[in-house]
Amino acid sequence: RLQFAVIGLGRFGSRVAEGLYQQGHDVIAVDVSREAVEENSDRVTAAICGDATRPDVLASIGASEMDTVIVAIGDDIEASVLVTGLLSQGGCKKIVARASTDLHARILEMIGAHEVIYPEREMAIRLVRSLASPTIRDYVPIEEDLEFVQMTVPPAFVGKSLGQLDLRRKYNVTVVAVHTTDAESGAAKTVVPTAEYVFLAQDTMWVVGHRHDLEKIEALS
Amino acid sequence: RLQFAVIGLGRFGSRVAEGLYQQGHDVIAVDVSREAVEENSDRVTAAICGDATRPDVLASIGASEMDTVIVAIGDDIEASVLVTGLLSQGGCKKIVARASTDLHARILEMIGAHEVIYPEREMAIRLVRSLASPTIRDYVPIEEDLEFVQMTVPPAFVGKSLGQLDLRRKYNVTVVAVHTTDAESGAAKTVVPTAEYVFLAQDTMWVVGHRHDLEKIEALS
Ligand SMILES: Nc1ncnc2c1ncn2[C@@H]1O[C@H](COP(=O)(O)OP(=O)(O)OP(=O)(O)O)[C@@H](O)[C@H]1O
Ligand SMILES: Nc1ncnc2c1ncn2[C@@H]1O[C@H](COP(=O)(O)OP(=O)(O)OP(=O)(O)O)[C@@H](O)[C@H]1O
Repeated sequence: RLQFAVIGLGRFGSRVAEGLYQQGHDVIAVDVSREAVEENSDRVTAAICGDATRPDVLASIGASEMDTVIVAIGDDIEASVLVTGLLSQGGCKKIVARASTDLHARILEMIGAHEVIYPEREMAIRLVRSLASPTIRDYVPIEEDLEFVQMTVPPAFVGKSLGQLDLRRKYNVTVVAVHTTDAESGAAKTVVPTAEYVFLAQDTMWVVGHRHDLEKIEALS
Repeated sequence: RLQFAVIGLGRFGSRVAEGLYQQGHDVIAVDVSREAVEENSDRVTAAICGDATRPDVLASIGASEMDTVIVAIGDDIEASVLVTGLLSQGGCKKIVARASTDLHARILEMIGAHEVIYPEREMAIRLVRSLASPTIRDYVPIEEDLEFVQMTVPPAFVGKSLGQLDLRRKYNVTVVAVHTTDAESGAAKTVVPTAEYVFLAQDTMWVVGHRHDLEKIEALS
């Protein structure tokens, strides 16, 4: 049972607070808006109406003893930076702060945030990669140029088994899951494929590999 | 070279517009705010100041001929729903709309959005899963209960090779990447491991599996 504080109950903050509370942890939420506090009071351990840029408000919730404090203030960059700075000076073990712009993210790192989260940027990157390619349905960057993508199965793979295709050796990619339809019921299902799995025409596959290796498979379609 | 329109140039919309333009596609951006239009005018093909809830504004940019239209209006739910409805009536091939709440997402689907994106919710889910567990660093839900997580390597795995551990057969999970340090330079690097890879103590691994199988590995730490 961990102790969390969430500062700012906008769309992002309220979902983080509620999610942690539902996992059975203690969650103290703070927001300047009385309406936001009332809306979330039954989804957290305690919801407090107050201005987190004031050191006495942070002290009153025992922010420096928490396992993690999440600063989820988006539009008001000054408040977000000030709150992060106060938490860092107060010796907070782990500070996760949400950034709205590149500049905001750099300031948060400089002032002591241990982790910076960027909801809009992450989702924009995922969307752009899947919109700009006819075969990619979803995309998650792992590190450097290693990617995790959901893509349609090239026609050349249909009717062949994973063992026959030997994708790890030939293309240096790993198929980790296949989204297919059940032969009897026709319902959609996801399987972790073995070497004997044979691709169907409408299948999509979740594949991990480097960008230049995945592009070779995209080009087959 | 695809044709895109992006309606609404907030944090999310402006990043999607810029990302698609940088990939070499045509991007028409629309926003009611003159400031947002000026800020983005050099990052898209054309930026137009106008109210997208007016049918003549959508007609003037040829929205129904576009490959995809992205409705990136967040706070103003009525405008987002109205614009999505007008695009759907106009026969738009693909509409991707951003939702702020569960109710908003359901209305967008009912009114004709082909894909609904939820930046705050997706990122909140990822953050909650990694904060609530001592061994998980990052988490991406794939489908149903199939997950893709970055987790610390349990002490029992250190000094053993992937082939020896035989994780696919014993735990039904697939290790797709390992984040480690280079023996000579000490620099961080990510590798797609072969069966001969031997785990080091500080390694973290990206693993795909069902939630209940991954929890068995979490419990080893
Ligand atoms: N100094 C402060 N102390 C406490 N709460 C604050 C403070 N400043 C802003 N907030 C609260 O933080 C919440 C989220 O902030 P904001 O509106 O800046 O972000 P947002 O980008 O709209 O968030 P989201 O995208 O998550 O909806 C709001 O509910 C706001 O009342
Ligand atoms: N009817 C409309 N026509 C065109 N643009 C609009 C309309 N209504 C709102 N917008 C624009 O959409 C943009 C984003 O909208 P909004 O402020 O509602 O979302 P947001 O949640 O703050 O976005 P983000 O989180 O991406 O910053 C704003 O720049 C706003 O001017």
